[in-house]
Amino acid sequence: MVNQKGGVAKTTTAINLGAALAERGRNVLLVDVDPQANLTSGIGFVNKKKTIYAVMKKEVGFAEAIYPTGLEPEDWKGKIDIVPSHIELANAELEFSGEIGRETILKEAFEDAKERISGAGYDYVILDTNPSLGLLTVNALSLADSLIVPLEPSIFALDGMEHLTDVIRLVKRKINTKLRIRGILLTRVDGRTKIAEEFYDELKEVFGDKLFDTVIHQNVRLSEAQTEGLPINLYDEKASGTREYAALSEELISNE
Amino acid sequence: MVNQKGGVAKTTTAINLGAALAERGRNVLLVDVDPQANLTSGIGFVNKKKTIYAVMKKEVGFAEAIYPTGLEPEDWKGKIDIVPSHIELANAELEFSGEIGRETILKEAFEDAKERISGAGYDYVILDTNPSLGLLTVNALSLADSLIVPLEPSIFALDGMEHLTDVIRLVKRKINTKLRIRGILLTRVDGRTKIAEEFYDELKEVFGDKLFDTVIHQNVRLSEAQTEGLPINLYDEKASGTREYAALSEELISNE
Ligand SMILES: Nc1ncnc2c1ncn2[C@@H]1O[C@H](COP(=O)(O)OP(=O)(O)OP(=O)(O)O)[C@@H](O)[C@H]1O
Ligand SMILES: Nc1ncnc2c1ncn2[C@@H]1O[C@H](COP(=O)(O)OP(=O)(O)OP(=O)(O)O)[C@@H](O)[C@H]1O
Ligand SMILES: [Mg+2]
Ligand SMILES: [Mg+2]
Repeated sequence: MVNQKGGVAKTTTAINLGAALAERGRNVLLVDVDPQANLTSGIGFVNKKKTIYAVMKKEVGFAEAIYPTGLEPEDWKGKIDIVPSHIELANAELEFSGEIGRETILKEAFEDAKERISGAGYDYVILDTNPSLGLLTVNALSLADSLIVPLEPSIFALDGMEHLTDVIRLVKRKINTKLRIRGILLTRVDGRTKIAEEFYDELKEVFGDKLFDTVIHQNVRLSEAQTEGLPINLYDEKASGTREYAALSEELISNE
Repeated sequence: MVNQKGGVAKTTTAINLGAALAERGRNVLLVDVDPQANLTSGIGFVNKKKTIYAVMKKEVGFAEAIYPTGLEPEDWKGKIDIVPSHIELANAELEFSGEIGRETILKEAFEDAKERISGAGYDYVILDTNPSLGLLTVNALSLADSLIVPLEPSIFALDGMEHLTDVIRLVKRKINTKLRIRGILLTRVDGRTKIAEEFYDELKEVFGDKLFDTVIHQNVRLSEAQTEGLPINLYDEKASGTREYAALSEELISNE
């Protein structure tokens, strides 16, 4: 999940798309690469023994920082594990900026643990990033195969897309040739307004089929679920957020 | 405006509080310290000759990067000027991190130009920051007399308050003894839900009279106004956003 614009639902999408995929039998690993650690707290995770910070400092291997979330009910065939984050990661920008290969610290840690990670049989690894295109997000882009850009109907979010696509192109050319945009997801849409429709049409023109068919509407149940540390499909299965993130997961599954 | 949590309406508050103060005869200087430059584009400013980046690089003095916005109608007695930003500021973290006194670059530039700036007779200088507590935000905190923390009713925004108050206390102790929290502003409140009321009560308990009486409700006209590059009081004087930001400006004026 990448977008340097703040508050566009990167974390909300990581949690709820992950949970919808797990409900459909996929094994999901969530990786929190944001010092704010909202993904970690958003799924109610509390024992922070080893975090992504320890992985990047090479104090532990990537696989050793993987924890089960224990969220999955019996009848889900898929699981959700997490690599948690912690505020100590906040100084990563300065701490790692002088290191050789600073952009691929995370990728190398992942590669080193590849045997153990693939043994766990994950179908999806979802990385959440902070609202910046700094070193942490570049590390996530270097590791990822593809990226999802959550975007709310706002001129500020649209303004940032040019810079975001520049950085993606740069990472793709210099570090990670397989990186591609999997899709752009319109989020926090207030159904009662015309600005959202205009936005969808404009995005469709600019991004074509890169724009997901699924649109996530403003739904306060999504925020309430986070207060309880639960994904929406475990908090309120009748919420519009549950249906919409389910639809998004189906879009991904249909292209597997 | 400070809050490392993204999308809590830092920029929206800077623009609309500034415009409400100008409508009431106050002279306002907006300073955009965010590389995303949403404050700059949100008031429709386009000629970016000299920006905050040139000021921090000491290529120009602070006063030389001040431009009139030309937004004020005839009948407003106050004016709104701006120091614009530009994406080139995005590398400031790495570019200035090795400099001695890196936390007070902005403050020194402001102090050097103090004669010229006070000649312009500003009643309020409003700094907008990026969703981070890195070097740029610390520069803004070193310069400011007081700060406003916009906060939306969300567990993620609340989680971040502890780290934010830690950093504020640190800046106050080590760099800027006069820094104080002017107030916490609840924003993007969806009037139809109970989560917002619970939030207001909880914030009142924790922050007491630091919590502004004014609450800003979710109002799509605020986003629409930004698409037009206008503050809400020039875009739609009947919008709830216009009334609420007017009320906020009155709270500040009553404590002058
Ligand atoms: N569809 C939605 N309806 C209502 N609220 C939403 C929706 N999506 C996200 N939110 C709320 O909006 C806020 C921002 O979402 P979130 O924190 O997921 O964004 P983010 O992009 O991860 O933010 P940051 O840039 O700070 O990392 C949160 O309070 C969240 O609960
Ligand atoms: N009261 C409101 N009602 C509806 N939309 C709002 C309101 N306040 C802000 N917004 C919208 O929410 C989005 C986030 O607001 P804004 O960009 O001002 O937040 P920010 O804290 O400055 O974000 P960032 O962390 O990226 O700098 C924008 O699209 C804005 O138009
Ligand atoms: Mg987030
Ligand atoms: Mg902003």
